[in-house]
Amino acid sequence: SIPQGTIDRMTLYKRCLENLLNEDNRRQCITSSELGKETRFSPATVRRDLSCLGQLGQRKVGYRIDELYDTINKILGLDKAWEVALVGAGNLGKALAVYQGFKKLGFKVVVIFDNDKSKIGKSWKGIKIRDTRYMPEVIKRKKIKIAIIAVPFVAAQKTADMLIKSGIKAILNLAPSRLTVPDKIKLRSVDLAVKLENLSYLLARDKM
Amino acid sequence: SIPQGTIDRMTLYKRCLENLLNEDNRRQCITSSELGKETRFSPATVRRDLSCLGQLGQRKVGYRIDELYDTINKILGLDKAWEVALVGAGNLGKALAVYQGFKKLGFKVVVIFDNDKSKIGKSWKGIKIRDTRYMPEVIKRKKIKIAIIAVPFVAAQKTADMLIKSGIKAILNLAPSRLTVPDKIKLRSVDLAVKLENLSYLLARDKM
Ligand SMILES: NC(=O)c1ccc[n+]([C@@H]2O[C@H](COP(=O)([O-])OP(=O)(O)OC[C@H]3O[C@@H](n4cnc5c(N)ncnc54)[C@H](O)[C@@H]3O)[C@@H](O)[C@H]2O)c1
Ligand SMILES: NC(=O)c1ccc[n+]([C@@H]2O[C@H](COP(=O)([O-])OP(=O)(O)OC[C@H]3O[C@@H](n4cnc5c(N)ncnc54)[C@H](O)[C@@H]3O)[C@@H](O)[C@H]2O)c1
Repeated sequence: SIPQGTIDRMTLYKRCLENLLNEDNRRQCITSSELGKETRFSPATVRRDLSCLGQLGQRKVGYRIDELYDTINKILGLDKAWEVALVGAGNLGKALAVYQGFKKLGFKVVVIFDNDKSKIGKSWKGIKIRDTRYMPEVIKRKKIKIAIIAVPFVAAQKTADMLIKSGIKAILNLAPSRLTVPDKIKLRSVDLAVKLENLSYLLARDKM
Repeated sequence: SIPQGTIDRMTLYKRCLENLLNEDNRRQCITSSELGKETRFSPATVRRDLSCLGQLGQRKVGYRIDELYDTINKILGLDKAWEVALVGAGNLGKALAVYQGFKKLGFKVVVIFDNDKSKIGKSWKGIKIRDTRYMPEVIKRKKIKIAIIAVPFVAAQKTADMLIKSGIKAILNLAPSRLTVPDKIKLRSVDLAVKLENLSYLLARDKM
């Protein structure tokens, strides 16, 4: 299993390689120094990360850009498209549902669940907002594996429970709650409030 | 200087203590085991974290909840209110601007900057959207220290440069770009795409 830091950097290497692949007169190879310079990591870090892929660059020549890109995509599970269920048709949910950035990576929000009668039945960019009571049925039928939680913190844990019961295997949680999920369920949480409090801590510490 | 992990957990301890302070018939003290149980960290982790505050609990009795809460608030720089500038009046910017969760913590978005003529001059919940060319003037006049970047990735670095030139000391970046800032500027970045790719990596790795 690949270390977390390496996995996070894989996304950044991939973006860099993607840009290079989109250039005219594009070069065939890149060295670890060049990839490090582009992504602002040391060549040693890049080499160590890429060795996890079994990708061994050639001395002086470096790595083949197209091969490296394909390998990273495969490792990140991006050689396939993923349908995503979103729970919470609020302000944050709306931003996430219509965001093209996820779609470009192969993550397509295909359904939104909410329990607010005034929102159920509406559509954003063709994505329907459905009643949460249809969650098990829709998730099972469409075989959706990934869900994003964007409901208020009081509803987050029961939403996670319901998603997992419906067959979801991976959750991105945006509610400021610590979720408890079975070991085999993949979970990533983002808490913007913690980040802001990091900043106020640093400013207060340095009396800024 | 306090370790990053400890600072992140401080926010979670604070939330737990806040809930206890809001209870009727509230108790006066909490032990590290109880605080650990509530926040799902080991008592040893809790004790080590709180020792960074110079807070020494009493054996058997634990820590005084009100004192611990005040001390953590002070360390996190939350004993004062912070005015926040937001750049990018898009879908994500809108969600952030009207989010009450930040306000409750003392982070108040007081101005939004954008360069889209069709958005400039509008208001969301009383917060005005202003032309980015007024950024230096407004930030200096209001002495704003914290900014949130919610512009497209191509605009993120120049937005950061402009904010810093205007007097911003701390940035929360939500654009999928690695920003370069001077050492004394506090920076936190959130990249939701990386989180989704973490999930697809884990699902692919375990063939889920
Ligand atoms: N808006 C932000 O900028 C921001 C920033 C950080 C964190 N968050 C977190 O993201 C989450 C969503 O924030 P928001 O601003 O969109 O809130 P919101 O109030 O605008 O939207 C929440 C939505 O969830 C729905 N909902 C509530 N309970 C539900 C349930 N049990 N099942 C299904 N749907 C349910 C509501 O009907 C509503 O549509 C919250 O947990 C919030 O704390 C938001
Ligand atoms: N929407 C999401 O769910 C989501 C998720 C992850 C990351 N992001 C990132 O957050 C950022 C904002 O996303 P969004 O969906 O709100 O995009 P958006 O296109 O809806 O909004 C971007 C806004 O920034 C403004 N802008 C562009 N260049 C500017 C400049 N130089 N100065 C000031 N304003 C400028 C635009 O006029 C627009 O109002 C993007 O970097 C995006 O990649 C968004």
